[in-house]
Amino acid sequence: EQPIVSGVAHTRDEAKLTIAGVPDVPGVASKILSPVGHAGLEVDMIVQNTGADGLTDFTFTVKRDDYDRALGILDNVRETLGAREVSGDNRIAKVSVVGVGMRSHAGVAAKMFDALAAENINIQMISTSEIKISVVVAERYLELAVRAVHSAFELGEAPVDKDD
Amino acid sequence: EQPIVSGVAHTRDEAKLTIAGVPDVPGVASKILSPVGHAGLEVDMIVQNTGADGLTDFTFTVKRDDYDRALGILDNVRETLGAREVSGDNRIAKVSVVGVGMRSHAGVAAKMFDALAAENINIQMISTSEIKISVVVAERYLELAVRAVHSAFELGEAPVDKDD
Ligand SMILES: C[C@@H](O)[C@H](N)C(=O)O
Ligand SMILES: C[C@@H](O)[C@H](N)C(=O)O
Repeated sequence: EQPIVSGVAHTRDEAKLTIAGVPDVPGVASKILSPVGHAGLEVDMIVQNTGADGLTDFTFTVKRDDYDRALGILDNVRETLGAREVSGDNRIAKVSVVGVGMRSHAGVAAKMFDALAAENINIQMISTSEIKISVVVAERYLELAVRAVHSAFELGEAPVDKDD
Repeated sequence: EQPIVSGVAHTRDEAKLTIAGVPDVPGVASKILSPVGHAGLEVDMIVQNTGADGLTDFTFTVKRDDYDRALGILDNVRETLGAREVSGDNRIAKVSVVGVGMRSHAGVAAKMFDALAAENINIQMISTSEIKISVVVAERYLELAVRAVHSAFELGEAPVDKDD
């Protein structure tokens, strides 16, 4: 099944927040996100990778305007969980490649990652679904990243400007 | 916009592979996935979280049958990149909550995570898209996880059996 990339989407005005060194035991993910949900903050990406030594890091993205409130909530959670630290970056953007037949992500992803590497753009986070590969980059590289990925997949010049 | 969860999907027979302690610099993600793509291995999830001290961990999932080949490829990559270690688990499963209006993931995610915590099921990885929240759990907890999430969202008894 040849993956068909149909477009490139992007989201600007986002911020990421990471709570690092949380216990990797049942219940912790809910303890982190429940207060964020109760505060009515809109969350976009949620990323957690496999942990080591019983700990892991947990990251989510919010709208830039909600960054300070989210940071405050996480500081409280950090104390409750005894996590190592809370950090964040309020100048990030998300770039996504969208397409059908993406189940064989590896080839499509490698091509996307190559295009970003050629422009010396560092990939800060990666998250995928069956039809989409999303990366987080520094916001200052957003236009460069969208153009580089567009041309890698020969999608023509017009970067998709809708928020996904 | 009230998030509407329409279903629970799951994928069994998967394996996860992690290459830990890779340099967090442009080009590394492509160096990891290109050989996997060239080998024709089907990759499902790709997850990378924000790094620390110039390093990060990179995880992807493959079909269980491809686990050994993927491990072999990663061992070569580890040497080239000077990564800390390669590890894996060939007994994992993915459980996903699917729905529209998921942009406010926090509430839906917290409910999903709560349902898993109540069954003492540990969440090993998390990845989201606009319409989906996916978690990786130990395969032995798959049925328990699908049932717990189904009832948390009052979706009735019949777990979705299609692979997503
Ligand atoms: C870190 C967090 O995801 C934890 N493993 C949990 O299940 O809640
Ligand atoms: C780790 C890897 O994602 C690296 N940051 C890259 O851009 O390729």
